[in-house]
Amino acid sequence: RKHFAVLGLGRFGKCLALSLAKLGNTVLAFDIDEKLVQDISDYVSVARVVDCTDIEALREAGVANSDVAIVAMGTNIEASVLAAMALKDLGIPIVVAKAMNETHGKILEKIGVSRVVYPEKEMAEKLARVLTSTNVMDIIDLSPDYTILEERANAQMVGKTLAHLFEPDKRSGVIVVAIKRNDHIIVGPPGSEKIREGDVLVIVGETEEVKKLIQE
Amino acid sequence: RKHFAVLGLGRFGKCLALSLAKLGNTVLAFDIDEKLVQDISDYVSVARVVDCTDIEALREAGVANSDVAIVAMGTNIEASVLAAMALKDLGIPIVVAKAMNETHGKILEKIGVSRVVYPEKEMAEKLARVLTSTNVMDIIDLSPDYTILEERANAQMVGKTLAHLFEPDKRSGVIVVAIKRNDHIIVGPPGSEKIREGDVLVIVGETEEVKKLIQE
Ligand SMILES: Nc1ncnc2c1ncn2[C@@H]1O[C@H](COP(=O)(O)OP(=O)(O)OP(=O)(O)O)[C@@H](O)[C@H]1O
Ligand SMILES: Nc1ncnc2c1ncn2[C@@H]1O[C@H](COP(=O)(O)OP(=O)(O)OP(=O)(O)O)[C@@H](O)[C@H]1O
Repeated sequence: RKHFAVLGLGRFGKCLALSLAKLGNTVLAFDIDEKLVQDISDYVSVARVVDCTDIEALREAGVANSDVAIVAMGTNIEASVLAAMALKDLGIPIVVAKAMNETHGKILEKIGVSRVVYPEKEMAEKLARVLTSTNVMDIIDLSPDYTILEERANAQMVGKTLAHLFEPDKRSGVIVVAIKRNDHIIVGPPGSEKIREGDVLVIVGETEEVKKLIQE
Repeated sequence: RKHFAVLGLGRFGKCLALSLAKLGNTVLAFDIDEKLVQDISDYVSVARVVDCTDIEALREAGVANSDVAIVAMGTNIEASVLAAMALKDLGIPIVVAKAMNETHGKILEKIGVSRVVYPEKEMAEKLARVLTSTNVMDIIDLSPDYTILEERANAQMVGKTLAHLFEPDKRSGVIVVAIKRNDHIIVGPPGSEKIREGDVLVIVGETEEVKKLIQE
């Protein structure tokens, strides 16, 4: 497994440190707040009170031999940017950081952060799409190119086969990868599978094609 | 389209209100902070300064005829719970709310919130899995039953066909739904497709099967 350092133990940082530790990684967790450090100390390898904008304090705390470091300070942009800069100066190969907004994200990328995440924004955008479509249970953007959606089968679909509805030979760039039926999942259903009432179809496709499908 | 009310315009609430408006919905946006209300007023149907824990103020602001209302106040648990209660009393059919932690989430469910979201937690768990596996680019939990992952093809896979590697007839509950090749996406690749260097496979499968695959 790998060595991770998590700087900032707010909601995001704390969950991340705990999840990484649960997956068997070595995790160093830091925050300026004593109580937050104490709460997590039983679950990670090292938990210490450190001002993460101070490069000497980070070096002393053993951050330098981490494979990946994550800056999880969203609201305090100054602390986030100073901490990310310190990590790059310490030679950490991969630095990931949470950003408050696009401008904050751009600054982090300029100083060499390899991946910027926007937890609130990504969740908000996904939820907005799910709430807007009546049939769609969940839409996941896998990349700008293709999307996966879960759609409850409507009345016209019931009794028809997948081959009839999704005509794979027309290569429309959309395929049904699974059917959720009651508590059971059929992964890779054959074209001859007949749709039943209550089925939820899991569909992967090129984003434009999937958008057309939802509008029908 | 539908009528939405968004209560609380922090990072999550603001992004949600903007995304819902962009999808063509009618959006009412409320916050106790005047500046936040002003910032969003050009992009939504109605933006007002309202104390969202006050049911009379909400009624006056026209919340009652919304199809869906979202409580986007995470850190202030008291305000979140009082606002959610007020929405249920106003008879809003679907109430969604952001929660700070599991306990907060349980209280919201008890008072009748239909969907509780944890933006920081869900993002942290996903990121932890991606950072832990070297080949895996992204893992998305579609449900407790099945998962979708993007995996960079390794040296042993190059030159082999999908049918050879994923033997669909063995029905292992795992299928390759797409291949990302350079900037191109092949959705629903045939079994005869040969894997090339640099390919990224998008695989859907039963969660246990996918976990086994990652460990190989
Ligand atoms: N200089 C610093 N050194 C170490 N920790 C810090 C420093 N500045 C802030 N923190 C800590 O970082 C954590 C997260 O900070 P902040 O509140 O900016 O992020 P957030 O994005 O609002 O968090 P959340 O994940 O809860 O949404 C807090 O626990 C705070 O104590
Ligand atoms: N009683 C209230 N009525 C209306 N708005 C309120 C009330 N209490 C708090 N708010 C607003 O709700 C917004 C979000 O609140 P809070 O800071 O609790 O959430 P958060 O989860 O930290 O936000 P974020 O989405 O930024 O992570 C703030 O803009 C705040 O002004």
